[in-house]
Amino acid sequence: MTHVIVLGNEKGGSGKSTAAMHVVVALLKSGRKVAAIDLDMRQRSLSRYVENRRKYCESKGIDLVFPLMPEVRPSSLDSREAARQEETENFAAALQSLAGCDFVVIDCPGADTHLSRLAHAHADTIVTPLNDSFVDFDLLARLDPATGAVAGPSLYSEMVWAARKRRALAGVPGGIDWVVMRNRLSATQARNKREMGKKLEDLSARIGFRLARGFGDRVIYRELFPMGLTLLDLGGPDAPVRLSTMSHVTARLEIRSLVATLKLPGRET
Amino acid sequence: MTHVIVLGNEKGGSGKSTAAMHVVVALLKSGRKVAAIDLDMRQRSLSRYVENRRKYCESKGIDLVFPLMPEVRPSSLDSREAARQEETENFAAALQSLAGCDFVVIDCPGADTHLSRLAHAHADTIVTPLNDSFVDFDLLARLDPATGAVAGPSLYSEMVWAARKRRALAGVPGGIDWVVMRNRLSATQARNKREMGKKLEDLSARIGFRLARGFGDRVIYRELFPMGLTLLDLGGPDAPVRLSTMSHVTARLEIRSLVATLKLPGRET
Ligand SMILES: Nc1ncnc2c1ncn2[C@@H]1O[C@H](COP(=O)(O)OP(=O)(O)OP(=O)(O)O)[C@@H](O)[C@H]1O
Ligand SMILES: Nc1ncnc2c1ncn2[C@@H]1O[C@H](COP(=O)(O)OP(=O)(O)OP(=O)(O)O)[C@@H](O)[C@H]1O
Ligand SMILES: [Mg+2]
Ligand SMILES: [Mg+2]
Repeated sequence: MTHVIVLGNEKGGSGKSTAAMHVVVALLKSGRKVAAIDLDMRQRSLSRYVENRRKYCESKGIDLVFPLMPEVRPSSLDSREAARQEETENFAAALQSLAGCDFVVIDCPGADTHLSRLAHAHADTIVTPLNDSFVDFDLLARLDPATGAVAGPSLYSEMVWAARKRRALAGVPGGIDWVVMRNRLSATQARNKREMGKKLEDLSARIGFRLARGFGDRVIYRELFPMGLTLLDLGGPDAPVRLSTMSHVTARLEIRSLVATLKLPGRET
Repeated sequence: MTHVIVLGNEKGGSGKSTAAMHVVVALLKSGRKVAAIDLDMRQRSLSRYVENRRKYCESKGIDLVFPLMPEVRPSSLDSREAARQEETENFAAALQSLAGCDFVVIDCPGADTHLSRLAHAHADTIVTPLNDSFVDFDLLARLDPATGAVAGPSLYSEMVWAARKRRALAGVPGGIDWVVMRNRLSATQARNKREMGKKLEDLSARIGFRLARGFGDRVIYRELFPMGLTLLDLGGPDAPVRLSTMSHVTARLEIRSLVATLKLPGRET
């Protein structure tokens, strides 16, 4: 039974591709069969990350874990209606080819596209990374400018609710587990962190998501992108970056804690 | 002679809307006639920022500077060809209505849209904010995974070059001044900052942009979004946030330095 994990957040730069790569590698290292689908076919950050990983392995003559990565092409037909049909078929075909996998991790673009909506509708788990910022928060819910009170759900919450409704109407059993993970948390900025924390706790009950502790803003989550590596690949004698800082240790705990929070099926991940 | 400033970067979350709001308020406060166009008609971060500002002013009974803000609607026609035509007309009409302004600041979405390309082609200045991250860098240029050397321009550089070419072919005098500004610079992460700095200096000569020092990662750049305020609006006795930290002082210098770097026309801005 393939479990679909979607990294979704219409807000750009919230950390979807970064979280996707680290979840993929964490699950692969726990011995699971993992596939990844990059739906951001223009920027292709996740595909580029894995491409860099391939080239690095080739040039160093080493072996690393890799996900299966089928392509889902966006349609270039002129009629948007016809394009949506073609993309629905491409997406379904890709998912079917992955029926033997334990997990399929789908990275969505920071935009409202038809493929992104399809992914959300097929998700068993949606992971939504979020900068600790009211600019990012604005895509989950509106705040009253005078009182700061939560004034109602916003665009991206509505997208997740539409996916939940679609799944229910299609008669698929079980709801979508929606996990919001705070990302790029600052070591300082205490008041803003507290404010965001309060608003997110308030919102989680109202619009139905679980709140994951998330990741700090750590250079180790991004400095290895050009080599296609993650923190989880380091530790060997010829690692390009010395795993010696508090930040690295804490980052490992953050990744493990995120996977545990996702309560994924199968043996303890 | 209206000077068009475009905030462009296809990479999501690089800081376009944040930079747009602060440039708009800085220019308004220097006494210029400023208009703003939000081309991210789905997320509307800049429009929301100004909406919050309006509501805040109304609820507190105060006066703040505001840009003119005409709407440019994306087309909902089914044929992409026809949609592009409609958007080209809407965009041209909006720009014409702003002929009396000193500056038009255009905030682009973190995606490759027809409206975004139109804005780039009409720009006198393009400001490209960039996270200090090789994941963001990847949209400007590719790096060789084995050697780290710059391997060639990437998607967003190609978009700016296409805009420059289009402007030249249209016979518009003067080139586009392209300024890349580092954003969300960390107070720590010294090695990564140095690496990014070197690669950007190298690239600036190759692909023709000027490098602005940019903004640090400071909570003051985002915590005022719900009230529609910026650091530049604070300082009065009833300011909601006390302007007392080193970070605030440095942020003011960063904003002033950015505007100076843009070398905009007219009296000293
Ligand atoms: N925890 C983190 N620590 C440090 N940097 C991070 C972290 N998470 C993300 N980043 C950086 O923030 C930027 C945005 O992250 P990322 O590209 O993963 O977001 P995204 O949601 O996939 O963006 P898009 O909407 O463009 O697809 C990148 O430069 C990335 O390297
Ligand atoms: N200098 C800064 N200091 C602190 N936070 C910042 C800074 N610049 C941007 N941010 C935050 O980073 C996130 C992304 O910024 P912003 O929304 O301005 O980027 P964008 O390029 O407009 O994104 P999109 O592609 O989604 O339109 C927001 O949460 C914003 O508050
Ligand atoms: Mg991404
Ligand atoms: Mg924006």
